[in-house]
Amino acid sequence: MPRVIAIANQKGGVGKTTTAVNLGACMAQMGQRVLVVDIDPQANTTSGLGVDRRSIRESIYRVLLGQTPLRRAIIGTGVPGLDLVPSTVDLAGAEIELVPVPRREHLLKQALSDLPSEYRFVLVDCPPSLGLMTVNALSAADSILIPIQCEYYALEGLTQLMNTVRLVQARLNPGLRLEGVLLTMFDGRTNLSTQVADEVRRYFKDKVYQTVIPRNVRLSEAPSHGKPISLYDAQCKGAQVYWDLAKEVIANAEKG
Amino acid sequence: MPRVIAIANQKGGVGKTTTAVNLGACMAQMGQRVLVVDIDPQANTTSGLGVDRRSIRESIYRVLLGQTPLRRAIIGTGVPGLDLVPSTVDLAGAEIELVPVPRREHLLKQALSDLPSEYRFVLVDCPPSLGLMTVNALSAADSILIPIQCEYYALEGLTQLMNTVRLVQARLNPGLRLEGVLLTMFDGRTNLSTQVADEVRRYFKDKVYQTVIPRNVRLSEAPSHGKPISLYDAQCKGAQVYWDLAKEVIANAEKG
Ligand SMILES: Nc1ncnc2c1ncn2[C@@H]1O[C@H](COP(=O)(O)OP(=O)(O)OP(=O)(O)O)[C@@H](O)[C@H]1O
Ligand SMILES: Nc1ncnc2c1ncn2[C@@H]1O[C@H](COP(=O)(O)OP(=O)(O)OP(=O)(O)O)[C@@H](O)[C@H]1O
Ligand SMILES: [Mg+2]
Ligand SMILES: [Mg+2]
Repeated sequence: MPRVIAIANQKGGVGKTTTAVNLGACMAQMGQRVLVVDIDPQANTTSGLGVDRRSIRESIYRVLLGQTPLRRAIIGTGVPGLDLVPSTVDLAGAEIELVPVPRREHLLKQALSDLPSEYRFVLVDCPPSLGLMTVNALSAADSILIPIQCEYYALEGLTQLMNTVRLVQARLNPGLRLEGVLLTMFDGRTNLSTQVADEVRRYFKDKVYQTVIPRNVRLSEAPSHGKPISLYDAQCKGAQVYWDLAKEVIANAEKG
Repeated sequence: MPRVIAIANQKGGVGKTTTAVNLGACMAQMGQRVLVVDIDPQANTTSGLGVDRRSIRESIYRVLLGQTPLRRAIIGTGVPGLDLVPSTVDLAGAEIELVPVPRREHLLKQALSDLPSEYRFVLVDCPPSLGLMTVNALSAADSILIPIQCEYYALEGLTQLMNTVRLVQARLNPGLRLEGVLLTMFDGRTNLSTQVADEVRRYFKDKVYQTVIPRNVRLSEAPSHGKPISLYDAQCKGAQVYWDLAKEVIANAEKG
């Protein structure tokens, strides 16, 4: 059974997409079969993996509406072992369009029942909100991976996020667990980063990954080349830390 | 008549809240009467202005649902001349709750008809999405101010944002204009920032503010003290640039 991990945080710009793309690529390069599902209408994971929007025939939008099975929406990326279900802009209307649909929170879970068995991990990149797309991801997921930017506003949103997780556990997915908390854009030169990191470790204890992602300009350059960091600049600090993170995620999965 | 400016961009973490708080504070300190409306369930503008969530009696949520007039939700901030309509977490459910309400896109515009006449500017801080809250802000606004982070993914979202603006102009608010485009988190040491800034200037031409907001750690520290930058550290670069921006916005408004 594949492990479905939702990468979610309603705070914007905390590194959800950067984590989906680079963690996915590093795990695939370590020999795991990985599927990334882009459920954000911004479709940043789709372009971050170099997919041209015009070439997309089937997308997560049509899969959720039941117009096409998940298998037919899966496409390859430039990384062997890493596949993608792309997003498109029509997903932006789905939140309102799906209101009258029964069990609208379970559409992704239903779609994933069509998942080919060779995938070991599924990573779902969520939009910056706690709306229907994120709820779909949390309902379908075995666990949630929470990227947290080392900034004050990012800290504030945690209570709201954890309340949503508890609501999903109570009503939609009792099996949902916390995969881990990832500190991102850490800048060791500022007190703020250290203070936020300390606070997060106090709150989440051993659920915080040992790997901390520093602010690294190569990580923000890679998407403009449509490549994950491990292909864009494998030797840089940004690539090394996502490699380390991939090892931690795989090791935790094997512990079970 | 007050000038209502929506601060919007569906890309997360680009500086919407930082601009609402600091532009609002600087304009108020220049003698303008300013009301900031926080229509984001994250309520970052509310806490960035030092308002304790527990002290809030009326919020934008109850105003939109018509349960309280706007006037009764207006509270003071630590800055003379700057008032706030705060947000709370119950706003997160509004998107779905308001689906059956007729003219749900015009609720903010209706609420603002109760605005006391002494306000010269109203700034509306939007969430990172193109959902109902942002559409409400665009329907009520005279103009939109678009913060753009100098990063690749932020560039990608512009087409989608401008399509939404055109849709709102066609169906809900023909008078909506572009107030200006603000380059944020500019880091002169990286090629990426310069490339993105050049691209944005090519696309938006003279609509791009002369003032560019650099990456400045004091700007990200100020919210943890509940103060705008002009009170937290008035001499720093972050305060100077928001002061310059306030001058540009006021000058543009006087030109009409
Ligand atoms: N460690 C890092 N160092 C430097 N830049 C980074 C890092 N991680 C992400 N970025 C950049 O910061 C911006 C925000 O990251 P990203 O888009 O991955 O966040 P997100 O949470 O997916 O945003 P959204 O909420 O809009 O979906 C992007 O431009 C990205 O390239
Ligand atoms: N010029 C700047 N220099 C350094 N940090 C900044 C700057 N502008 C904003 N920040 C910080 O970057 C983060 C994102 O900014 P902010 O929260 O204002 O963006 P936003 O667009 O309102 O995010 P969201 O999409 O979640 O509403 C915050 O932690 C903020 O303190
Ligand atoms: Mg993203
Ligand atoms: Mg904000």
